[in-house]
Amino acid sequence: DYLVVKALENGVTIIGLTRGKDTRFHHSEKLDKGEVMVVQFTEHTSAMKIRGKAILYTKHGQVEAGS
Amino acid sequence: DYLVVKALENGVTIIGLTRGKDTRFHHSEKLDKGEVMVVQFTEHTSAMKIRGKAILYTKHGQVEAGS
Amino acid sequence: DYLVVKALENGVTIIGLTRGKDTRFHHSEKLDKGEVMVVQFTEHTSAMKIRGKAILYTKHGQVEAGS
Amino acid sequence: DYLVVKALENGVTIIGLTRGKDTRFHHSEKLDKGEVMVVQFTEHTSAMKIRGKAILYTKHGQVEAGS
Amino acid sequence: DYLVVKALENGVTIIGLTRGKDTRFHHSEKLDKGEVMVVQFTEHTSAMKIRGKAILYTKHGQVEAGS
Amino acid sequence: DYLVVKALENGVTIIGLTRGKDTRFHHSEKLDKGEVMVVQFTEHTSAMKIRGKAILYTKHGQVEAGS
Amino acid sequence: DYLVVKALENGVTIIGLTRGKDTRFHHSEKLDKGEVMVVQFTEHTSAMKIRGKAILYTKHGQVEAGS
Amino acid sequence: DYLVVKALENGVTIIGLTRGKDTRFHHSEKLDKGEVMVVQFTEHTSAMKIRGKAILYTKHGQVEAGS
Amino acid sequence: DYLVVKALENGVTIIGLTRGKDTRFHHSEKLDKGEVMVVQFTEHTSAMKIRGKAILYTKHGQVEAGS
Amino acid sequence: DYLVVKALENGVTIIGLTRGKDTRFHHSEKLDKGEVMVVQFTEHTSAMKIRGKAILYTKHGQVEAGS
Amino acid sequence: DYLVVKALENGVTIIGLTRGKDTRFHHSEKLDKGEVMVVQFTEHTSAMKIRGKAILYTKHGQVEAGS
Ligand SMILES: N[C@@H](Cc1c[nH]c2ccccc12)C(=O)O
Ligand SMILES: N[C@@H](Cc1c[nH]c2ccccc12)C(=O)O
Ligand SMILES: N[C@@H](Cc1c[nH]c2ccccc12)C(=O)O
Ligand SMILES: N[C@@H](Cc1c[nH]c2ccccc12)C(=O)O
Ligand SMILES: N[C@@H](Cc1c[nH]c2ccccc12)C(=O)O
Ligand SMILES: N[C@@H](Cc1c[nH]c2ccccc12)C(=O)O
Ligand SMILES: N[C@@H](Cc1c[nH]c2ccccc12)C(=O)O
Ligand SMILES: N[C@@H](Cc1c[nH]c2ccccc12)C(=O)O
Ligand SMILES: N[C@@H](Cc1c[nH]c2ccccc12)C(=O)O
Ligand SMILES: N[C@@H](Cc1c[nH]c2ccccc12)C(=O)O
Ligand SMILES: N[C@@H](Cc1c[nH]c2ccccc12)C(=O)O
Repeated sequence: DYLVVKALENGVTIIGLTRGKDTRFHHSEKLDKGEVMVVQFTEHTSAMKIRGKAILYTKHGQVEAGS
Repeated sequence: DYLVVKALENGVTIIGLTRGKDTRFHHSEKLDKGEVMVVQFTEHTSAMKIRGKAILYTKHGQVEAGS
Repeated sequence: DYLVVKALENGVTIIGLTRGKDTRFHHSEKLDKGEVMVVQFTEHTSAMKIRGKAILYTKHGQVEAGS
Repeated sequence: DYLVVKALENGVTIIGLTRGKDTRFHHSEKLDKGEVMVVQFTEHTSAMKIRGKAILYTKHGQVEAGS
Repeated sequence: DYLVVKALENGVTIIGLTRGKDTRFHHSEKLDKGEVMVVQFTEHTSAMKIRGKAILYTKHGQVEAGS
Repeated sequence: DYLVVKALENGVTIIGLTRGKDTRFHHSEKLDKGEVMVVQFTEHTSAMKIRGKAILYTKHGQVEAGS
Repeated sequence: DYLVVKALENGVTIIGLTRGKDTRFHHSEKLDKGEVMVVQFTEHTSAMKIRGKAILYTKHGQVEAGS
Repeated sequence: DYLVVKALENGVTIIGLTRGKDTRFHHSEKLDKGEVMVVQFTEHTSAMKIRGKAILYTKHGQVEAGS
Repeated sequence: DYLVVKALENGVTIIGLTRGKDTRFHHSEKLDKGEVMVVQFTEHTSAMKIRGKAILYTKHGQVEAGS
Repeated sequence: DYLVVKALENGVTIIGLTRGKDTRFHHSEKLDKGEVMVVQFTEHTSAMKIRGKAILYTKHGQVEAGS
Repeated sequence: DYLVVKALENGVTIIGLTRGKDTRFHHSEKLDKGEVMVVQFTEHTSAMKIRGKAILYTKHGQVEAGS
C-alpha cells in the first residue's frame, strides 16, 4: 500500500510517525511546488502527517490538504 | 488498512486506543485546520477516537466528524 | 476489518464483548455528539454493542442505531 | 467476517451456538429497540440464532427477522 | 463462509451432515416462523439439509425452500 | 466453495464421488420436493452427480437438472 | 475450482486424465440426459475430456460440447 | 487456472510442453469435432500448443485457433 | 499467469528468456498461421519476445505484434 | 506493486529513498523527454520523489508532476 | 506481474535495473518495429527503463513512450 502526495506550493512537508508504543516524528520530507512523493507504510512508519497545500491520492480517493 | 483524516478546524484530535485486554489512550495527535493525517491500525492501536470538525476517508466512505 | 461509529447525540456507548468461551463486557467507550470512533475486531473483542443515537459505517452499509 | 443486527423491538435475542461436535447455546444477548450488535464467527461460535423483530445486515444482503 | 436461513413457517429444520468418510445427521435445529439462523461450514459440518418453508441467503443468491 | 441444490420433485439424489486414485460413489442423499441441500467439496468428495429434477445454484450460475 | 457439466443426451462421458509425467484416462463417468455432474481438478486429475452433447458451465462462460 | 478447448473439426491437437530448463512435447491429445477438453497448467506442463480449428475459452477471452 | 499468442502468419516465434542474473534465449517456438500457443512465466522464463504477425491476449488487453 | 513514470521534459529525476530507521536518497535516475521508467517498491526503497515535468501512472490514477 | 512493450520503431530498448542496494543496468534488450516483449519483475529486476517509440501495456493502463 502506498499513497501519492503532490505539492501545490513550496514548503509542503510529509512527516513520518514512528510505529510502536511510542509515537513521534522520525522524518520530515520537504516538497517544492509540483514535486511528487510516493510513500509506503513500513516497519518504521505507521502514521503520516501532511502540512501545506497538497493533493493526496489515496485508496479512499483524493484529499486536498492545506485548505 | 489505513484511513485519512482531514482537519476542518484547529484543535482536531486523533486519539489512539491501546490494543489488548486494557483499553486506554496511548497517543493523541493534534491537527490544525487543513492538516491531514493518514493512520494505520497497528500492533498497539486497535481503536481510534476523533474529536473536532474533520472529514474521515475510510473504506466505508466519507464520514463527517464534529457535526 | 474495522467499522466506524458516529455519535448523533451525547452519551452514545460502544461496548466491547470478550472473545472466547465466556461473553461479557470488557470496555465501554462513551461518545459525545459528533465524536467518531473507528474500531477493529481483535484478539479480545469479537462482538460489540452500540447504545444511543448513532450511525454505523460497516462493510454491509450504513446502519442507524437508536431509532 | 461479521454481521450487524439492529433490534426493531425490545427483547430481541442473538444466540451463539457452539462450534464442534456438539451444538448447544453458549450465550444469549438481549437487545432493546434501536440497539445494534455487531458479531463475528469465532473459535467458539459457528452458528447464531436471532429471535424477535430485527434487521440483519449480512454479506448476502439485508434480512428481516421476526416477520 | 456462512449462509442465512429465515423460516417462513413453524417447524423449519436445518440439519447438519457430518464431514468425513461417513455422512450422517449430527444436529437438527428447529426454527419457528420469522426466526433466522446464520450458519457456517465447519470442521464437523460439510453439508446441510433444509426442510420446510424458508428462504436461504447464499453466495449464489436467494433460494426458496419448501415450495 | 459450496453449491446449493433444490429438489423440484421427490426422489432427487445428490451423489458424492470419492476423491483420490479411485472414483466411486461414497454417499447418496435423497431429497423430497422443495428440500434444499447445501454441499461442499471436501477431503472425501471431489465430484458430485445429481439425478432428477432440481435446480443447482453454483458459482457459474443456475443449472437445471433433470430436463 | 469446479466446473458443471449437464448432459443433453444419453451416453455423455466425462473423462479424467491423470496428473503427472504420464497422461492417460483414469476414470470415465457416463451421464444420462438431464443428469448433471460437478467436478473438481484434483491431485489425480489435471485435465478432462467431454464427449457427447452437453453444456459446460465454467469460469470462462458456458461451452456447448457435441456440436 | 484452467482453459477450455472445443474442437470445431476432427484432428484438433492440444500439445503439452514440458516445464523446466528443457522445452519439448510431452503429450498430444487428439480431439474430434465437438469434443471439449479442459486443461490445467501443472508441475509438468507450462506451455501448450493448439493445432487445428478450435475455440479456446481463456481468462483473456475467447480465441479462435486454426483460422 | 499465462498469456495466449495466436499466429496470424507462418514463422511467428515466441522466445523464452532466462530468469536470473543472466538474460539469454533458452527456447524459441515456431508457430504456423492459425496455431495458438498458451504460455506461462516459470522458474526458467521471466521474459518473452514475440516476432512476426500475431495477436497476444494478455491481462492488459490484446496486443498486435508484427505491425 | 509498481508505478510508471513518463518524462515530459529532459532532466526529470526519480529518487529512491531508503527503507528503515533512516530516510535518505540512495539512487537518482535521470530521464530524458519521452523516456519511461517502471519502478517497484523494494526491500531498499520505501519512498520515492519525482522532480520535473512528468506523468505518474499509479494505482490511485494518473498524477501530473512538475506543474 | 508482467508488462507488455510493443516497439513502434526499430531500436527500442528495454533496460533492466538491478534489485538491491545498488542500482545499475544489468540487461538491455533491443526491439525492432512490431516486436513485442513481455517482461516480469524478478529477483534481479526491480526497475525498468524504456527508450524509443513504444507502447507499454501496464496494470495502470497504456503508456506511450518516446513522445
Ligand atoms: N505509534 C503508533 C502510531 C499510530 C498508528 N495509528 C495511530 C492512530 C492514532 C494514534 C497513533 C497511531 C502505532 O504504531 O500504533
Ligand atoms: N483494547 C481493545 C480495544 C478495542 C478494539 N475494538 C473495540 C470495540 C469496543 C471496545 C473496545 C475495543 C481491544 O484490543 O480489543
Ligand atoms: N465470546 C463469544 C462472543 C460472540 C461472538 N459472536 C457471537 C454471536 C453470538 C453470541 C456471542 C458471540 C465468542 O467469542 O464466540
Ligand atoms: N456445532 C456445529 C454447529 C453448526 C455449524 N453449522 C451448522 C449447520 C447445521 C447444524 C449445525 C451447525 C459445528 O460447529 O459444525
Ligand atoms: N461426509 C461428506 C459429506 C458431503 C459433503 N459434500 C457432499 C456431496 C455429496 C454427498 C456427500 C457430501 C464429506 O465430507 O465429503
Ligand atoms: N477420484 C477423482 C474424481 C474426479 C474429480 N474430478 C474428476 C473429473 C473426471 C473424472 C473423475 C474426477 C479425483 O479425485 O480426481
Ligand atoms: N499429465 C499432464 C496432463 C495435462 C495437464 N494439462 C495438459 C495440457 C496438455 C497436455 C497434457 C496436459 C499434466 O499433469 O501436466
Ligand atoms: N520449459 C519452459 C517452457 C515455457 C514456458 N513459457 C515459455 C515461454 C517461451 C518459451 C518457453 C516457455 C519453462 O518451463 O519455462
Ligand atoms: N534475467 C532477467 C530477465 C528479465 C526479466 N525482466 C526483465 C526486464 C528487463 C530486462 C531483463 C529482464 C531477470 O530474471 O530478471
Ligand atoms: N525510511 C522510511 C521512509 C518512509 C516510508 N514512508 C514514509 C513516510 C513519511 C516519511 C518517511 C517515510 C521508512 O522506511 O519508513
Ligand atoms: N536497486 C533499487 C532499484 C529501484 C527500485 N525502485 C526504485 C525507485 C527509485 C530508485 C531506484 C529504485 C531497489 O531495488 O530498490
